[in-house]
Amino acid sequence: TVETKELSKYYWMGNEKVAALDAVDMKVEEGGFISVVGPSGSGKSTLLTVIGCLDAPTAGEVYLNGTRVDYRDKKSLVLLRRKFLGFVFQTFNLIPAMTAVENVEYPMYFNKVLKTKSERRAHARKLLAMVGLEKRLEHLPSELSGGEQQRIAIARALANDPKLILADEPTGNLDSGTGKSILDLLKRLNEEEGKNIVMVTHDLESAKRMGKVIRIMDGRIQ
Amino acid sequence: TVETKELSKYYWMGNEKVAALDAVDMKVEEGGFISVVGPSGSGKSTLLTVIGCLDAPTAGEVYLNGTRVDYRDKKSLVLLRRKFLGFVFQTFNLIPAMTAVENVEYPMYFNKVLKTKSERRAHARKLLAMVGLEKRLEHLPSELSGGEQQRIAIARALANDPKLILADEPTGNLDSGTGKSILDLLKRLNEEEGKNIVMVTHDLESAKRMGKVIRIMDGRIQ
Ligand SMILES: Nc1ncnc2c1ncn2[C@@H]1O[C@H](COP(=O)(O)OP(=O)(O)OP(=O)(O)O)[C@@H](O)[C@H]1O
Ligand SMILES: Nc1ncnc2c1ncn2[C@@H]1O[C@H](COP(=O)(O)OP(=O)(O)OP(=O)(O)O)[C@@H](O)[C@H]1O
Ligand SMILES: [Mg+2]
Ligand SMILES: [Mg+2]
Repeated sequence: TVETKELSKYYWMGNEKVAALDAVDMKVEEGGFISVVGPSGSGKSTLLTVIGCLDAPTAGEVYLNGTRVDYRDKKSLVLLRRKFLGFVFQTFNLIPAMTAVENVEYPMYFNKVLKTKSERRAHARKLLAMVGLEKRLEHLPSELSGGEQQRIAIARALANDPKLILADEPTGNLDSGTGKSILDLLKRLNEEEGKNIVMVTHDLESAKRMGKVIRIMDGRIQ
Repeated sequence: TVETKELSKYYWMGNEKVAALDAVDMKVEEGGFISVVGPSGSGKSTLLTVIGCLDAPTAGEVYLNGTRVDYRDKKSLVLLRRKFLGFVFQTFNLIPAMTAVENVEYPMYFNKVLKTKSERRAHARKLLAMVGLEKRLEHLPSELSGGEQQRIAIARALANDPKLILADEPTGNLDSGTGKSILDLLKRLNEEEGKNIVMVTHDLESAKRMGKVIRIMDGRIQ
């Protein structure tokens, strides 16, 4: 369902070339759960943002559901993301002026699957309860702890019932107990609902429990 | 060197009261290293920001070096922080328009200890090398990975050679190898330079290795 071929992303700082991704070949099978581990700065977030159509590669190709992604066709990228992808950002990227429940509802307006306001609100509340935040619905991001913001970002990624979830260090700000419940949630979405998941994590033990683990170093798969 | 008495911080959301801190008594001895652990939302960041004079408590007192902190005297708070404290934020809080090395130099202007530009730049470069970022000096925060931004935040907290370091989950975005080098750095600053450290972490194993561990839950010390 996700495949990359020779995927590369280079940055030029003056004369120096930074290889964030260097000819990466990887594949996520239908219903697969892949964890990506590697040192800080090794290219994990870059891999996720390129697969997630949020950033264009310098070279190489990405195939989603067998179709090659055309990064020049901005409209198609927006539609792909809306219908198909859920993204949990490493730095959350919540909308500061919206409450927790509004942040989770927000993607639902564009998807037009749930037709009424009350349906969308009920779905958002259910998602926030799944990540343990039922008591924080009306808080703004600035009125929430780091781990609570991270969990809103996770709930929001699930808002449109995506086929592919790209989660960038979804437990980085969570204690082990809360982190485990999030991982259990992801595992359940994968095993019971067949969602494809690519998760970046620094927690190698948890990664091994979830499925296949690929390692990346200096932009290259090991 | 740090002491809190009945320290409390309450928020009112409509009629509901959120107790972020509830009558917290704690003490950091001279040259102490204290780790604070607890579930997401339990009050750890609130404890650090109040001790760090960045936020006023609702009730109770904070003593730094035996002197009670007066939260109404804004000027004294600024001076205290500048001379005495180094703060690593959970969400980094880097200045987006400044490069890595500029972000680390920035606090040094106000402290007036290093008198020349070249002294400040040399010190900033040394601090960034200590956190493994000598090759990223000229990158903006947006041109850096999450863990690299976190490490700039750590280097910046050390810029004015503070007596008290307050580190909010300083390894949350780091792989175990890089995280260990950061913890070794903090341990060395504590043991060889006598710096006082209060570190919030979700990594209980590392916390135990560093020194005393206090647990917080629902705003209360266990
Ligand atoms: N401005 C605010 N208004 C209302 N509630 C708030 C506000 N700021 C924080 N809170 C609440 O206070 C509690 C403690 O927050 P704090 O940031 O200290 O938690 P934490 O222990 O650092 O959590 P984490 O491990 O997730 O970072 C949280 O439940 C949060 O929702
Ligand atoms: N816009 C940019 N310009 C130059 N270099 C960049 C840019 N964005 C990222 N990089 C570099 O690319 C490398 C990979 O970044 P990436 O964010 O993918 O790392 P990561 O594996 O997610 O790290 P972490 O675990 O710290 O989050 C980093 O070394 C970073 O400095
Ligand atoms: Mg990253
Ligand atoms: Mg916190």
